[in-house]
Amino acid sequence: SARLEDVSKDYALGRTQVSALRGVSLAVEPGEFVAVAGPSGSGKSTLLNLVGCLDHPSAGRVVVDGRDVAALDDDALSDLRAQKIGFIFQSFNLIPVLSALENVEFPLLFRGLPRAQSRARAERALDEVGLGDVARHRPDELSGGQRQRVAIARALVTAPVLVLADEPTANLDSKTGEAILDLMLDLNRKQGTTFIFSTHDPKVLVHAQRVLRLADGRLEAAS
Amino acid sequence: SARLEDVSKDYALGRTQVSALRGVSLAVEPGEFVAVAGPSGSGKSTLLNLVGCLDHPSAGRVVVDGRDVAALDDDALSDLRAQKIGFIFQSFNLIPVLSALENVEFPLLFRGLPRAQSRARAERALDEVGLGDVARHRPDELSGGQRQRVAIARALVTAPVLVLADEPTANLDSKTGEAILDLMLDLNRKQGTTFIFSTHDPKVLVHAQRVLRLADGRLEAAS
Ligand SMILES: Nc1ncnc2c1ncn2[C@@H]1O[C@H](COP(=O)(O)OP(=O)(O)OP(=O)(O)O)[C@@H](O)[C@H]1O
Ligand SMILES: Nc1ncnc2c1ncn2[C@@H]1O[C@H](COP(=O)(O)OP(=O)(O)OP(=O)(O)O)[C@@H](O)[C@H]1O
Ligand SMILES: [Mg+2]
Ligand SMILES: [Mg+2]
Repeated sequence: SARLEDVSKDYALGRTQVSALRGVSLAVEPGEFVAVAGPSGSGKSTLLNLVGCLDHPSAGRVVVDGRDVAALDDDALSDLRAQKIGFIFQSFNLIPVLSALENVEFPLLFRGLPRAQSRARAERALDEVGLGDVARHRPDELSGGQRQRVAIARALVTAPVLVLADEPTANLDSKTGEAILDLMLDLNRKQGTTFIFSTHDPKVLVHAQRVLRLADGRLEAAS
Repeated sequence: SARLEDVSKDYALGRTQVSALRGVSLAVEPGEFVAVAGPSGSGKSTLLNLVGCLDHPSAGRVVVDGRDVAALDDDALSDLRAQKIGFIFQSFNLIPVLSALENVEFPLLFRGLPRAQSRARAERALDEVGLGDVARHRPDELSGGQRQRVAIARALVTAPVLVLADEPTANLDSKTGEAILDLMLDLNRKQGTTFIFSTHDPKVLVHAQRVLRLADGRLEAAS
């Protein structure tokens, strides 16, 4: 589960300050399928980064699985992310020198899973997102939507309890996007995986149990 | 205008070959507003890269403004791109150390326009895509949709005769995406700017005069 309590995030920019999130409070229960919608620049990626412990709030508390993440040191944070959280980045963040397969294997090897098993699981994860044929390609040898799907496979391969998906279907045609969505709905129903999406895609929004709307760094009252 | 005559594109991958485009023929007249649609991995970006002279075909001819681009040397190609073509990349390709404003100014300075005029035109271009407030931010200080709009402003600021737009609304919410589309339709109607889009976005497709469909590297017969 994940909770934000009156969270604000400011970025320093030269001598000015950008207020990206302002007094945001929300609670996501285990097993939920929640979407965060809002205009470009409204703070969606910032919100996901805070829930995923990739960044610290400027004010307020971030509580993941009952623990205030401000109380955790860097090693504990790194563990929490590796063990529990799967993050699908808006700009993918793939490792350029590794193949798609090696990119997806990486988090499993990082957790100490033996090579043979990591490879088998990574191959299966790539098949599930339709990339079985291009497993040996490096990111610069893949299309935009293929890179997006490698990022998705990598986030899901560790079977995390919480998946933070930053616009996971932005670069996908509707048929491929639907298939990815079905995969995620399936994980949510069968494994109880919690999903928090940031998305503009109406197809994702219709499947969300709850849609939180951000505008200018603030959450609008639930409708 | 732009023409592809029986164009194929293969990529070498280790000892195998990936056939990204196969025998594609198409002609786009000046002033057209054409969309290329198709599943992820079907060859859209590859097609746009060939029309934009960023890459060479493996077979067939690419003819831009009546000239076979295979006959042009690197300088002539670079000139053609700088003078006539605006390219909006699927992954933006912004210069990380420059601000949004400097990124948009760059093609104008490259053409020899004096600093004061380049700056004024770049500021106006950023205003037109709603980024007036964030002109001083660098790409890593911008949201995904803001980066996409910097890439759009940069492509349009030189008033090119041909704009190649690779999924220009993928990272934009529907309202921002509509505004960008209106901007482009306006340029098309008033300046006669030719647009070739690759897109999955139904909102872009409905505005296209013609939709070319790619599947597995081949163009389907026009409907
Ligand atoms: N490192 C940074 N420094 C300064 N400002 C930043 C930084 N990162 C983000 N911002 C600003 O914070 C605001 C929120 O950004 P964020 O990436 O969360 O938006 P978003 O809702 O994800 O947008 P999009 O839909 O375009 O991806 C934006 O106005 C952006 O310019
Ligand atoms: N440098 C490369 N080396 C090998 N294969 C490549 C390379 N670049 C692209 N490909 C392959 O060529 C095919 C077409 O890629 P392209 O980027 O044109 O697709 P696309 O239609 O733009 O897809 P998307 O909608 O996902 O952006 C894909 O199968 C891709 O894996
Ligand atoms: Mg974002
Ligand atoms: Mg593409």
